[in-house]
Amino acid sequence: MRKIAVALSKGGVGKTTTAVNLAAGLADAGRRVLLVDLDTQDQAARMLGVDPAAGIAELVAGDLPADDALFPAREKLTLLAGGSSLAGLKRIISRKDFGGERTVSDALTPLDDRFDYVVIDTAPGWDTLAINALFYVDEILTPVALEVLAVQGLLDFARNVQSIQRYHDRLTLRYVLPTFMDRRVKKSGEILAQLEESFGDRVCAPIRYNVRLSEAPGYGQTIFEYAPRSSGAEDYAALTERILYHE
Amino acid sequence: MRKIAVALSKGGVGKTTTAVNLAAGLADAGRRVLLVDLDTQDQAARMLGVDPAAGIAELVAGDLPADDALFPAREKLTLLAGGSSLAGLKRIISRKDFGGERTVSDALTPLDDRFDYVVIDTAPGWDTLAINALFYVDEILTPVALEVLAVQGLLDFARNVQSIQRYHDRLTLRYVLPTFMDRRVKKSGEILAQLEESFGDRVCAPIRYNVRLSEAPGYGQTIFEYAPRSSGAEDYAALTERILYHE
Ligand SMILES: Nc1ncnc2c1ncn2[C@@H]1O[C@H](COP(=O)(O)OP(=O)(O)OP(=O)(O)O)[C@@H](O)[C@H]1O
Ligand SMILES: Nc1ncnc2c1ncn2[C@@H]1O[C@H](COP(=O)(O)OP(=O)(O)OP(=O)(O)O)[C@@H](O)[C@H]1O
Ligand SMILES: [Mg+2]
Ligand SMILES: [Mg+2]
Repeated sequence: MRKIAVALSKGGVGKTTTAVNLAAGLADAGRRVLLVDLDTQDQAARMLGVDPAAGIAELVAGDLPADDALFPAREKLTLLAGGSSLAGLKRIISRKDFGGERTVSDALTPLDDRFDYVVIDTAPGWDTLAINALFYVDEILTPVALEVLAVQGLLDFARNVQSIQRYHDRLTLRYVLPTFMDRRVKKSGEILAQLEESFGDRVCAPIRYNVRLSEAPGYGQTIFEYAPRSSGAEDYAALTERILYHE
Repeated sequence: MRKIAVALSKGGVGKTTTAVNLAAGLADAGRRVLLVDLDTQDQAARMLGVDPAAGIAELVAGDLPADDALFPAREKLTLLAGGSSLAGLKRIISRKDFGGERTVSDALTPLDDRFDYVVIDTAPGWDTLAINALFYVDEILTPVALEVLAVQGLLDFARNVQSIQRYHDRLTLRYVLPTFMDRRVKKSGEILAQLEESFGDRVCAPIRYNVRLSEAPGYGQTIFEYAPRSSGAEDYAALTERILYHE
């Protein structure tokens, strides 16, 4: 059972796009996948074109048994949705005197034997839910736009992760995924080289800028359903292969 | 004295790029401007190429008098920086039993007579600091990338703002600024038309996709300093004119 958080505090780098399309790619390859949305924006459900009545906040609060919170979004792809009720979950966690960082882990661990992969989409920023995700997973996949501000954000984020590793030593920033790669832009290539220098073989083959990726959410479809022959589908299939390779 | 928050919960839509370049544009026009960074990412300081030792968190906590927390970043442009110490500020606010939402307002109001404009850069997400900003300002400027997920984020955000207006009736979502406009992409034009239909004359002239805007932060310069003849400089000069027009 592999647990992967898709996380970077910098906003708009392709976290949700990556979490949803990777989860779909792994499910298409026959793995049993749980996609957890820890963002109040609730965009994973929108990208999949589904509208679950409940999700992770209701599961953690004990309002619902797991079977009612889990939503079958696609064959072999189950969604535990996010949404505005997560704000309440954040308050519950911040009022705990100890162990608040393990709240999500305590709620998800009983589901471990049902899935081969758990993929978690996190919100931008460094908030209590993102920290909760990092105490639950073993692997982090960080999408990073090939832009100066995003790379600076990555260096800050890697430092923050180190402070968590002191309390959770299995956690590793395993994959750095360059996104919005645009060969027309000289800077893209330069920044990619910088990433490879700092993060070595953790750097995955980049996801190219592909307008189909920004259109698919409007139809509630994954990139594989919306534009199976697009560069976006190709690049996310390659990412899926890379993740499966390490099984 | 005008107080403007640059805000949208969706990440990566151009909030910091807009806050910094608008603040610089207003300062170049001779106004006394305070730029406040309410994001733990601390990117406003990086974009201006400065490294203040303290900022808004130290001001609110009472550790420093205003004169030591305010940083002269450019002529007529003063910065009150953000950074990781804001996480402590969030904790202070969430432990208050009442009035937490006015913490930033209480700290900034004594500075009102020193400035003509206060521009606040907010973090992605809907957190206690973003809410604090909305209780302080009268006007919201919302940058929104011309993409499906960002526009959905805007509709959610506008709903959240309404719940604050019940307690702060002068607050108005005054400007909607389309960003990343790329005439090569058919979708851009379609989404722009949708925005104009929903938000009418609040929609500003769009900021075009311009690689110079993503390069300037690497040199610690505003777009007016880095590439004064670029489309990015033109578009942010036009935005500045629009804001000044309403004085
Ligand atoms: N490779 C790509 N090519 C083109 N558009 C993309 C690509 N990846 C993502 N997008 C689009 O860019 C925007 C940002 O992506 P996304 O929402 O996945 O980022 P995020 O990191 O999850 O944002 P947030 O910080 O708000 O959670 C979306 O509109 C998405 O459709
Ligand atoms: N019009 C534009 N053309 C090209 N690049 C842009 C444009 N506006 C912003 N950028 C770049 O896009 C990225 C996102 O912009 P920015 O960081 O300002 O967004 P943000 O909303 O502040 O993000 P966050 O949600 O993380 O705070 C940055 O790398 C920035 O340099
Ligand atoms: Mg997201
Ligand atoms: Mg920002």
